[in-house]
Amino acid sequence: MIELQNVSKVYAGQDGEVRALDHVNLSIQRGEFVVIRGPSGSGKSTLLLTAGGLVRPTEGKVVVDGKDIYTLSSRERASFRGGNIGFVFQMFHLLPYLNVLENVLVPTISGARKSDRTEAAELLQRLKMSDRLHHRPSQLSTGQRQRVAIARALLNRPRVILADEPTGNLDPDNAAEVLDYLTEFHKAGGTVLLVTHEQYADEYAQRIVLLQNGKISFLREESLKPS
Amino acid sequence: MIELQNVSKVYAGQDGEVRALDHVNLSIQRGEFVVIRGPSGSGKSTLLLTAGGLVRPTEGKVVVDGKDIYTLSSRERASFRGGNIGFVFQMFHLLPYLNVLENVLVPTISGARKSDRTEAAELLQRLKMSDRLHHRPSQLSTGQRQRVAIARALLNRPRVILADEPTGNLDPDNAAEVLDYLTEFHKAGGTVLLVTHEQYADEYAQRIVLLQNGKISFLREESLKPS
Ligand SMILES: Nc1ncnc2c1ncn2[C@@H]1O[C@H](COP(=O)(O)OP(=O)(O)OP(=O)(O)O)[C@@H](O)[C@H]1O
Ligand SMILES: Nc1ncnc2c1ncn2[C@@H]1O[C@H](COP(=O)(O)OP(=O)(O)OP(=O)(O)O)[C@@H](O)[C@H]1O
Ligand SMILES: [Mg+2]
Ligand SMILES: [Mg+2]
Repeated sequence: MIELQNVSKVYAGQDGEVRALDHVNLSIQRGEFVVIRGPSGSGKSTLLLTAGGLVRPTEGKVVVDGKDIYTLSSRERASFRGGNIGFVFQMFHLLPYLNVLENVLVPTISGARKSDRTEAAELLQRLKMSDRLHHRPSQLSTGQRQRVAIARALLNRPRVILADEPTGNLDPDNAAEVLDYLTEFHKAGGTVLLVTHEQYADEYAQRIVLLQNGKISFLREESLKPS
Repeated sequence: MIELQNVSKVYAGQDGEVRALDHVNLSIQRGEFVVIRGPSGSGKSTLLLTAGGLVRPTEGKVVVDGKDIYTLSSRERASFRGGNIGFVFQMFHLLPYLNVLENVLVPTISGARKSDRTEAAELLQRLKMSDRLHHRPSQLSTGQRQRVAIARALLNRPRVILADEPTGNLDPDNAAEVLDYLTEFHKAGGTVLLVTHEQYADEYAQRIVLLQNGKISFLREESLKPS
């Protein structure tokens, strides 16, 4: 489904180049649940952003369903992302001028269905955000912003969820609720790439990828379990 | 040292008022290590911001060393904070136009000592940031930004550290390093108020405060252990 072929990403740093990804080869199958772990600064966010069509690799290809996504125009890539990928960003990236409900409905802007508003309200209810629907992001706690970012990624029933540390600011109960969501999404056939420092997803994941200084290795590699 | 007397904080929400703190009475002794826990949205950040002189309570007083800090002018309060409190914000709040080293040195702007730069470099080395000293925050990973925010709070040897979820974006090794820091600071006589969802500080803390819907209770309350 998503294949990183010999992907490297080099940033221009102030003290010389930073090689955030170093010749990464990783093939995520459709319907797989993969956990990505590694020390702070090891390249996890860069891996997710590259795999999701948001950050162009310096070298190598990202091929999704046979399509080399960085040969697309940025408009084509945006519509490809909108139709396929739900992204939970590590720093949320909510739109400050929209309220909670509007932020969750952003992915539907290009084609809203009648049922979207009710679905958004249901997602937010499950994430215990029903009494904050009209708040702006600045009127929310950090963990509440994180939950809005998660609801936004899930709304459009994407085929793939790329989640970057989605529970870093959540207490154990809220974190468990988020993981339940991701496992349900996966059981319904979705593909999940989850970056997390927590151990809670390990027993469920089919593969655990370790990133260290931009290089990957496999902490666990199993053929796809029938889920 | 820091005493919250009948403190309430009410925000104007979109769907009515939000009582983030509800008649909180909490007295933190000098040299104490207190952990604050509670569900997302329960009022932890508001408690820290109120105790630290940054958010004025709607009702009640915050008395530090006998001084009612919200009767001070905002300039007096700022210099009081600068001389006494090291703040680790949940969203870091680094200055985007300064590099890592400059951000850590911000607390010393009002009176830099010769030794500050070397101390800043030592703190950053211990937090494994030596090879990013000249990067801007936008050129860092999220956990790296968090570590810069921690170094900045520690630099001026404040008397009190107020840390809001300082390890949410860190892997276990980096998180352990931060906790080591806080315990060393405490052993040297510092006062620590640590908001965290993690359990790692529990055995060390002298008191564990639980916040639920703005109300506090004590999960553990001990007289000050000789540390
Ligand atoms: N500016 C604001 N306007 C309205 N409501 C607010 C504002 N800031 C915070 N709140 C509300 O006050 C409550 C407490 O917020 P606070 O940030 O203190 O929670 P928290 O315990 O730190 O949460 P988290 O663990 O998610 O960081 C939340 O329910 C939040 O929605
Ligand atoms: N714009 C940039 N310019 C220069 N270096 C960068 C830039 N963005 C990231 N980096 C560097 O690339 C490396 C990988 O960053 P990345 O954000 O992918 O790490 P991460 O594994 O997600 O870390 P964390 O767990 O702290 O979120 C880091 O060392 C960081 O300093
Ligand atoms: Mg990251
Ligand atoms: Mg908070």
